[in-house]
Amino acid sequence: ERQVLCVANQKGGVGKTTTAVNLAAALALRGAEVVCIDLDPQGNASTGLGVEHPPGGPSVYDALIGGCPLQDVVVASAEIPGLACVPATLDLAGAEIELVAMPDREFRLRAAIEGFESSAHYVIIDCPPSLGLLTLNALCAAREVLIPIQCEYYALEGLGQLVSTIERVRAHLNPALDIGAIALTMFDGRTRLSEQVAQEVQSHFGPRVLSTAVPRSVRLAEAPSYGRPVLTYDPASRGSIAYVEVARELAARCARN
Amino acid sequence: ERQVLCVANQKGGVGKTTTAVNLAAALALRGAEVVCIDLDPQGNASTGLGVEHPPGGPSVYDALIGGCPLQDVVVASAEIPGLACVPATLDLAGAEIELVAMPDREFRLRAAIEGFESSAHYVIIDCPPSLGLLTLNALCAAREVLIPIQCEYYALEGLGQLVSTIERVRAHLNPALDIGAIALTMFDGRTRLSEQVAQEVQSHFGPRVLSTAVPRSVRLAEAPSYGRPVLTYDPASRGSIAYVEVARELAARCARN
Ligand SMILES: Nc1ncnc2c1ncn2[C@@H]1O[C@H](COP(=O)(O)OP(=O)(O)OP(=O)(O)O)[C@@H](O)[C@H]1O
Ligand SMILES: Nc1ncnc2c1ncn2[C@@H]1O[C@H](COP(=O)(O)OP(=O)(O)OP(=O)(O)O)[C@@H](O)[C@H]1O
Ligand SMILES: [Mg+2]
Ligand SMILES: [Mg+2]
Repeated sequence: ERQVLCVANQKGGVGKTTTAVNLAAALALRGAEVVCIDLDPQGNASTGLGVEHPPGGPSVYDALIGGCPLQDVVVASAEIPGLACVPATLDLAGAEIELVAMPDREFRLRAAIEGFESSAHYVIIDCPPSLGLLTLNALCAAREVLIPIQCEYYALEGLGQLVSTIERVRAHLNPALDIGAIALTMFDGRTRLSEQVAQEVQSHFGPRVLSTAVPRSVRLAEAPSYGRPVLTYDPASRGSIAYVEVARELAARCARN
Repeated sequence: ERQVLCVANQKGGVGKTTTAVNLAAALALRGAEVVCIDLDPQGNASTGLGVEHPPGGPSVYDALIGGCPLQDVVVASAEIPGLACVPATLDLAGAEIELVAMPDREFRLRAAIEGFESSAHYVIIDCPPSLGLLTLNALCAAREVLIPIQCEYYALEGLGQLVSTIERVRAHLNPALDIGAIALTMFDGRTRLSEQVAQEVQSHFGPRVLSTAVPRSVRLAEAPSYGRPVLTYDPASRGSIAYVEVARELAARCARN
């Protein structure tokens, strides 16, 4: 059965895109078929996977607003077999206003994924840093939410709002939705701050927190400038090894559910 | 004359809040009277300035939606004389939907600041990571935009969209608006990536880029957990010294304009 996972957190810069891109790559390298859907108008996930996304070009906007089938806009990775991406373009910036007027405004992405002719095992959706209609579409289309949490203080503040939004979506729009896992990101073992935040998150979310924390590693920040996931850019780096572990743990959890 | 500055960039986690909080503190410590307005429902700037902001409590939401005067919701800093904050609460999360229905939806904040009975020399607005109606309100209320740019690759991607949004606002909604300055943040001199991004930004924006780049410094990330700007939490840290410099440079630019 196809697993639809959405990577969400309205706090900015916590590693949503880095997690979506590298998790998708790691699952594909383990032999799964994976499609990453970029739902952020900035198109960072498209860039991170090396997929061109000029404004006006084919993108998730055509599926979300224009009703065009996802198989017509998906682009295979040039590097990793089994990996593909539905890119985002700047056209998506206006989508939230256009969606407001549609009767099925929260379910457009879900309908597109249900009609998606693809043998993908995983669909991973990268969300923008907000809880607007784009993220709501992802929460309505997914069975699980993966929440990246940066190991810094400000990142703790928005968690209550995120959890209550997920609960509201489960109660009124998508009863299958659940918090699948929490990934600690940018963990810096040299600082007390990272340790404190990690402990706080673990005491709150318990077993949902993945046992692998992704360390802060500059190779992760460099890889996008080459349009490659860190898994192919520098497979021996700590960042890459961490995402291989995260993928292994997540695949095991999905198999159990 | 009162300078209204908005700190904006739709890319998440680039240091908007850290810049708004520490710039406000640094300007106040130089003797100016400063009010920081938190326009992000997560309330990070309120936390960073040590101001309580429980849901339902007095906040910028009351001024933006309820039309209540800003002087009724502003809170003086307990630590730094001359510094005050208009806090944000979770109530702000629903504001964008409520604003859509109002005829003067882009100008609510501008009207509130124009009616603000205060002797403040500077009003600094911290924006959420999006280009929705909250950020549009800030762009319509401000004379200058301060754009923090993290020295990493993904942060370059959204700049075109941000600049064209500012130009559209200047053309149709606020002719006085201009890009006041660009602040490079989280600069890590040990990595090639930081250097490359900094050069790219300088070649694009030229003299608008402040000569002080804010270094990556864990003290900046620790300070919010004590509810204090880094300027009082650890005045000798590199992060604090950098924001003192940023404030000096910005004050000189404001004086010249
Ligand atoms: N573990 C890490 N170590 C070092 N840098 C990282 C790590 N994870 C992400 N980064 C870098 O930090 C920045 C923020 O990460 P990213 O863009 O993935 O976050 P995001 O949550 O998707 O941001 P946004 O809220 O804008 O969508 C990027 O420049 C990225 O390259
Ligand atoms: N120069 C710096 N050195 C180290 N850490 C920093 C620096 N500037 C900001 N930070 C930390 O990086 C994280 C992101 O910064 P901040 O929250 O200020 O960005 P933002 O643009 O306001 O994010 P958002 O898009 O969510 O509003 C925070 O945890 C902050 O403490
Ligand atoms: Mg992202
Ligand atoms: Mg912020």
